[in-house]
Amino acid sequence: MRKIIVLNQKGGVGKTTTVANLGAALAQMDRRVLLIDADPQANLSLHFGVEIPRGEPSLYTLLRQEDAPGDVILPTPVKDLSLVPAGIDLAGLGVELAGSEGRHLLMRRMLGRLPDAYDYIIVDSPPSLGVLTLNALCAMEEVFIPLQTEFFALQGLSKLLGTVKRVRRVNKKLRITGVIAGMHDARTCLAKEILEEIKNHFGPRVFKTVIRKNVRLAEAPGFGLPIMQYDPDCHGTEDYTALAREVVAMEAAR
Amino acid sequence: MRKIIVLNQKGGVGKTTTVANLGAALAQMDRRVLLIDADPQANLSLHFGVEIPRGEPSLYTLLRQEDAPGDVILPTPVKDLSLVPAGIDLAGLGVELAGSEGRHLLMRRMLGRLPDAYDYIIVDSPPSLGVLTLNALCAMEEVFIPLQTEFFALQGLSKLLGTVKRVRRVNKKLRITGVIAGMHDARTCLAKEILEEIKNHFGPRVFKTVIRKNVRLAEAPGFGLPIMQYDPDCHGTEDYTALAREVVAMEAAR
Ligand SMILES: Nc1ncnc2c1ncn2[C@@H]1O[C@H](COP(=O)(O)OP(=O)(O)OP(=O)(O)O)[C@@H](O)[C@H]1O
Ligand SMILES: Nc1ncnc2c1ncn2[C@@H]1O[C@H](COP(=O)(O)OP(=O)(O)OP(=O)(O)O)[C@@H](O)[C@H]1O
Ligand SMILES: [Mg+2]
Ligand SMILES: [Mg+2]
Repeated sequence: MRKIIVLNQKGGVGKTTTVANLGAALAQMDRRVLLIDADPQANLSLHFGVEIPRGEPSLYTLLRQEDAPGDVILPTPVKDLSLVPAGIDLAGLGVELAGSEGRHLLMRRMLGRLPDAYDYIIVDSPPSLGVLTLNALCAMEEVFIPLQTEFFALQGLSKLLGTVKRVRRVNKKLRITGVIAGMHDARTCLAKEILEEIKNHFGPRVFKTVIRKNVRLAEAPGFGLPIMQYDPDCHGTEDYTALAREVVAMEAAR
Repeated sequence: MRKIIVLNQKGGVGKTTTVANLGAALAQMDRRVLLIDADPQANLSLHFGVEIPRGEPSLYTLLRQEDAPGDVILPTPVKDLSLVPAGIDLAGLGVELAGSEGRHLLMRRMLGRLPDAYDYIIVDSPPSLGVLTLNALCAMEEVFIPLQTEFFALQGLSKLLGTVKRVRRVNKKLRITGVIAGMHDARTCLAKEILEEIKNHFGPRVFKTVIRKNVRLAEAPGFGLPIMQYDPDCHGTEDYTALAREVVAMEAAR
């Protein structure tokens, strides 16, 4: 089972869009995929048309062992793609946990209670390196870093890499698998320049697939669908399908 | 003196771009403007080419009273526009303050120590509603909410409005001045639909100026300049200048 967190504390770089669509593309390649929405803003849940009221089964109640996995895990419009939705009460978890022992191990313990029914677990994280993100980093084994090909892209990276390094002290398996260049508008010089910079910076750890800017990707969440169901012939479907192929091709090497 | 926080916990909606360029446009209209970078990612500081090493004078040392305002406040390439840069140690403030009395009043007290030399103070906030944002909300009097004309735009708003309401218990002057529709691509139906929804939702509290998508706005930070100095003839300059005129026109009514 591969455990992947899609992470970048810079806001609006395509984390949620990547988790939703990469997850769906992997499920279409006969992988059994579980998506976990660890962002209190619950954009991933909304991407599949799900909004959980306070107190209802969600990642929050699952972490606190108030519900069993079977009560929380939801199906999606894609076969073999399931979702653990965020709950609004997730936002308070950071404060509730502050100072308690083992607060960063909640998600790792929760994964231990899940049925062994998945090939991939992919976590969507908030735009921060706080308690929820640390919890997810302690539970995952791979980090995918989406980068927008815009000026601020490289600025926060040293902090992100530093955080991953620190977490590896308690989670030895954690590795940065790669960087996904995204929201790329090949018509602008800025995007081309930044893409070059990203490749110089990360070398082989940049996925070959670049996710192009495509308004269909921004429209799909309004219909609660991943891109390949919303518009099977657009660039967004092509790019995320190609990315999923790259991810699957790495399975042999692991 | 007007004290404005530009806030939206959704990431990548144009908060930093708005603070940098609205601030510069107001300074060009003979207002004396102080920008405060309250985001540990320090994108606003970088927008003006500033990166502060750990321990050097910054918002962090100013809040902790380790430095005087005169040691921290920096000039920018624009006359009458000054900057309080973020420091990397700002990220740790949330944890350092957790549980201490009056932790939300640090910025309000800091503002009291500033010289009375500004017409506008504008704060750039991180994509979260955590301690730094609460600190800034307790010190400000107006909230400007940038909204991207995309699907996830309206989702987090009820939480944002709820947070502002809660803060008003300790800061009676705090008001939501308005919503700025931004990163708008008028060619797409999605953007037009969402813009309509924003106007239906907020009525008169939507600024008439819509900030159009314009790659020049994304290029300007690479040169450490606000848009009107980087490219005086582009849409970005037109839009932020028009927004500044609207903001100034409200002065009489206050
Ligand atoms: N390749 C793309 N082309 C066009 N629009 C995109 C693309 N990827 C994402 N978007 C849109 O850009 C916005 C930001 O993307 P998204 O919400 O996935 O980013 P995020 O990193 O999850 O943001 P946050 O930091 O707030 O969690 C959304 O409105 C999304 O629909
Ligand atoms: N009107 C616009 N047209 C084109 N690009 C824009 C526009 N406004 C902002 N951008 C670009 O979009 C990206 C996101 O903008 P910005 O960083 O200002 O958002 P933010 O809300 O401050 O993000 P964060 O939540 O990470 O603080 C940046 O790369 C910026 O240069
Ligand atoms: Mg997201
Ligand atoms: Mg910002």
